This record gives sequence, structure tokens and C-alpha cells, in this order.
Amino acid sequence: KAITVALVNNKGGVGKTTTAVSLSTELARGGRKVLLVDLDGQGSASRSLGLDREDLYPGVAEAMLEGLSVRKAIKPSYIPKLDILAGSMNLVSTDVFLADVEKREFVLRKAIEPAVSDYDYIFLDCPTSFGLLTVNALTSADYSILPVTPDYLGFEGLVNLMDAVEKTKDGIGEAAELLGILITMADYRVRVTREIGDMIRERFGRMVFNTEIRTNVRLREAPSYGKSIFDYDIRSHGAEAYSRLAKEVVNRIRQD
Amino acid sequence: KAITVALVNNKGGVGKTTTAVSLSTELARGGRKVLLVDLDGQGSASRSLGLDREDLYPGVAEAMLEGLSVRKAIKPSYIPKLDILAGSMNLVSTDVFLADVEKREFVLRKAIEPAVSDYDYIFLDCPTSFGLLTVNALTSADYSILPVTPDYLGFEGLVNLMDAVEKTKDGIGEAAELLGILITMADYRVRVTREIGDMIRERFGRMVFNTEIRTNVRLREAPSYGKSIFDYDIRSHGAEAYSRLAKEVVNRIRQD
Ligand SMILES: Nc1ncnc2c1ncn2[C@@H]1O[C@H](COP(=O)(O)OP(=O)(O)OP(=O)(O)O)[C@@H](O)[C@H]1O
Ligand SMILES: Nc1ncnc2c1ncn2[C@@H]1O[C@H](COP(=O)(O)OP(=O)(O)OP(=O)(O)O)[C@@H](O)[C@H]1O
Ligand SMILES: [Mg+2]
Ligand SMILES: [Mg+2]
Repeated sequence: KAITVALVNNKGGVGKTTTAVSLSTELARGGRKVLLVDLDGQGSASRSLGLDREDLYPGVAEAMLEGLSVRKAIKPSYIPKLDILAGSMNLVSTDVFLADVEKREFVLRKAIEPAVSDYDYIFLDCPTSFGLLTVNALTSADYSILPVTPDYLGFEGLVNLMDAVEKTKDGIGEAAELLGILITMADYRVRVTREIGDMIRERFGRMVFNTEIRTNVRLREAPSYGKSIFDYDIRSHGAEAYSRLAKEVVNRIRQD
Repeated sequence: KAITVALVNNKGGVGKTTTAVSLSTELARGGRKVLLVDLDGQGSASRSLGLDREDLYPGVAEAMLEGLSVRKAIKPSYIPKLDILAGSMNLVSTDVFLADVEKREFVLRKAIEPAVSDYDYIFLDCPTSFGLLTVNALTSADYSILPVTPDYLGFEGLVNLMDAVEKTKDGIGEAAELLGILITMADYRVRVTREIGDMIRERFGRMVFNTEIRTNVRLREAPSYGKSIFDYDIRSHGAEAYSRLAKEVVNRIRQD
């Protein structure tokens, strides 16, 4: 049965998609069978791996909201052993659709259930909100990873986010375990980076991954070519950092 | 009666908050009375201008969802002539709360109505989603500004976004006019920036602001000090670009 990991943060542009795509591809490159589920209306994860606009349909919205069998919605990516359940604008009204549905927090888990035994890992790229899609991801996942940028709003947002995840756990009775907090887009030319990076490590200790992802132009370029960072520029700092992170993620899961 | 402008894009981290905060403060510095409405659960706009966590309550969520009089929720900022209607985590379940409410798309407009005559400009900083909060912002605003980053996902996202805004207009019968598309976080070390910037200008022509905002470390630092870019570093490229943009925004509104 697959291990499911959700990338969660209701602050935007912090590297959720980049991390979901990079970890999925690195584990698939290592020979594991991986499914990447794109829960974002913009379909960033799907497009970052080269899916065309037409390829986004049917995707996770149709599996969750229209009862389409998930196996009919899953598509292969250009990377062997990595499949994608694509996101699309059909996701944007999920909260309104699910508001009155029974067990609305478990709709995703039920929809992807048939596919879980086909994979070693499943990564859920969450949208930048804390609505029902993110709650569904937390009840479907074994673990969560929280990407955060080392600046004031990033730090503040993290505190809010962890509160909200705790409340979800209490309210619903189950939710993903925190696998780790990932410092992303660290740019040491920015004045507060070191100070706030230290604050995050002091406050959250071992919950913070040793691996830190620095700002790297190649990571910003890769999605425009529909390639993972490993295929776009294997020698970049970005590729090297995400490769290290993949090892750390697997180790943390093993030790659990 | 105030002119209301919404910053909209369901792609995250594209500079919605930075633009809303910078335009609000520049127009207030110029002597106009301005209200900044923070519709984001992370409260980024409010925190960027120095509001403490306790200052976020009551805010726009209480005015929209609990019927609190908006005048009781509006707070002064550290900048004379600029007031803030703060965002908070109480916004995150708005879609579920409003799903069955009559005229759910006009709840914000009704809530801020009493304050509209007190201001010259109102800026609405939207969350990174296309749910009911963003729809409410579009029915409350006279104009929208769409920040977009000059990369492949940014461009693709813009096409999706404009479709969604059009559909909202058709569905509800009214929505903000597009004031302009703003190219933000342009970094000419990134390979695709020039190519995609040109694509955006070719495709959308005069809809694109002449002013472009380049990547600027100072813009990333300023929120951590609770200051606008003009108070944090008036000589920075970021401050100069946003000052030019403010003039262009006012001119476009006058010509309308
Ligand atoms: N031109 C710029 N140059 C460098 N950094 C920038 C620039 N504009 C914004 N930033 C920084 O980038 C990050 C994202 O910007 P911002 O928060 O304004 O985007 P947003 O679209 O509001 O994000 P969200 O999805 O969280 O709402 C912030 O840390 C901000 O300080
Ligand atoms: N370490 C990095 N260095 C430089 N650019 C990065 C890095 N990580 C991500 N990016 C770029 O920053 C932008 C935002 O990253 P990404 O889309 O992964 O964030 P997100 O949290 O998924 O955003 P959203 O709020 O839209 O879901 C993208 O253009 C991406 O290519
Ligand atoms: Mg994303
Ligand atoms: Mg924002």
C-alpha cells in the first residue's frame, strides 16, 4: 500500500508544487512507482511535467466530484514509473460542491482508494488555501510536508497553518502526521533570511528538515520546459538539494 | 464614492499582496483616503503593514460572516489616510459558510457598503483561489488588476484566470472591468522572462501595464519590517516601479 504525502501551506508561492514535482520525480527515478495528485485549480504540477491543457481532463476533479473511476483519470507522465492525476479549473468550486455532502472530508480518500495499491508513494500537491481540498488531502495522507519561506510572513503563516492542521485533526479525528517543515527559497542576499531561518529551527527543532532549498534560477525555469529539475539541469543546486531532500524524506518515513 | 480595485490571481506568490499594499500606501502618501481590504486567510496585507496578530480581529471575516458593522472592524494603519480591514484565519471556511446563503456573491459588497463613501480608493487583496471570496471581490470592485509572473505557468494561469473572470461576469451579470495585467517579479537572469513577457504583451496588448515590476530584494524584505516599500527603502527599484505604477493606475481610471 502506498505511502501518501501531502504538500500543504495556505501561503502562496512557497514551493509546494516545486517540492511535490521534485520529490515525485526523484523517487520515480530511483525506481519506485509514484502517483502525483494535483489538487490545484491552476494545474501547476501537471503542467510542470509537460501535460497539455487538454490532458488535464479528466483529472482529479472528475474522480472526486463526478464519480469517475480514478484509474480512468490517471495519466502517465514523460517519466517512467511516475503517473499524474491532473488538476484543472474544475476544482475551483469544490468547497461549494462539497459543502452539503456527507463525509465531505473523505471524498478524495474514497476516490483514490482503488489506486493506492498500485503505487509505492503518492504525493498530493495542495492548493494555496485551507478549504475542503486541503482538508481532504490531510485525511488522505499519512504524512504532511510544510514548505515555508524564511521571511516574516512565512514564519507567521507557519504558526497559523500548524494551528489549523491541529484543529482539523481534533475536529475530524484523523489527519496526516507532520513529516517535516521544509525551508524553501532561502536567499541569503535577503536581510531576514538567516535570522528567520534560525527562528524556525529554534522554535520547531527536529520538525525542520536538515535539507534547505536555496533560491535557484533553474528551479524557476524548469516548469516552463515541462521538465523536472533533474531532467532540466541535473548539476544545478536545486537538483542537488531536492535529491538530498528525497533521501531525508525516505529516511524519516523509515524511522517512523 | 470610492473607486474599488481588486488584485486577483489564483496562482500563488505572484505579488497580489505586494501590489495591493504598495498601491494603497502610494495613493495614501499622495493625500488620498484609502482602505485596504485583506481577503486572505494568512492576513499577509495586514501583517505587511505592521498589524499584530491580535489586531486582525475583528476584521473582514466578522463584517462579512457575522454581520459586524464594518466601521467597527476597520483599523488605522501606521500610515495617515490608510485604513485596513484585516484578514485572518476566520476567512478560510468562507466558501462552506456562504454555500447556501442567498446572494452569496454580494455579501462583501453589502458588508463594506457603509464605508464606501469614506474613501477615495479601496483596494481588495484577494486570496490565491477562485472561490467565493474572489467572486465577492469581483462584484464589489469597479476594476481588477491581474499580477502575473513572466514564466510559462504564469502565462498559462493568466489565460485560465481571464476565462474564469469572464464566466463570473456572464454568470452573475456584473463584475469588475479589467484595469490591467501587471507583469511582476520579472527577473532577466531567468531564461524565459523576456520571451514570455513579450508573449503576454503580444497577446494582451494595451491591457498590459507599461510599468513592469522587476525582482527586487527590498520588496521581499519590507513585509518583515511591517513597512511599505516607500518607508523601508524609498530609493529601491521596487519603490520607484510601484510609484510609476500608481500614476499609471490613476491615469487609466481617469481615462475610463
Ligand atoms: N518584485 C518582487 N521582487 C522580489 N520579491 C517580491 C516581489 N514582489 C513580491 N515579492 C515577494 O514575493 C513573495 C510573494 O509575494 P506576495 O505575497 O505579494 O504574492 P501573493 O500573490 O500575494 O501571494 P499569496 O499567494 O500568498 O497571496 C513575498 O515574500 C513578497 O515579499
Ligand atoms: N528554490 C527556488 N528557487 C527559485 N524559484 C523557485 C524555487 N522554488 C520554486 N520556485 C519558483 O517559484 C514559483 C512558486 O513556486 P511553486 O509554484 O512551487 O509554489 P507554490 O507554493 O506551489 O505556489 P502556489 O501558491 O501557486 O501553489 C514558481 O515559479 C517556481 O518555479
Ligand atoms: Mg502550487
Ligand atoms: Mg497575497
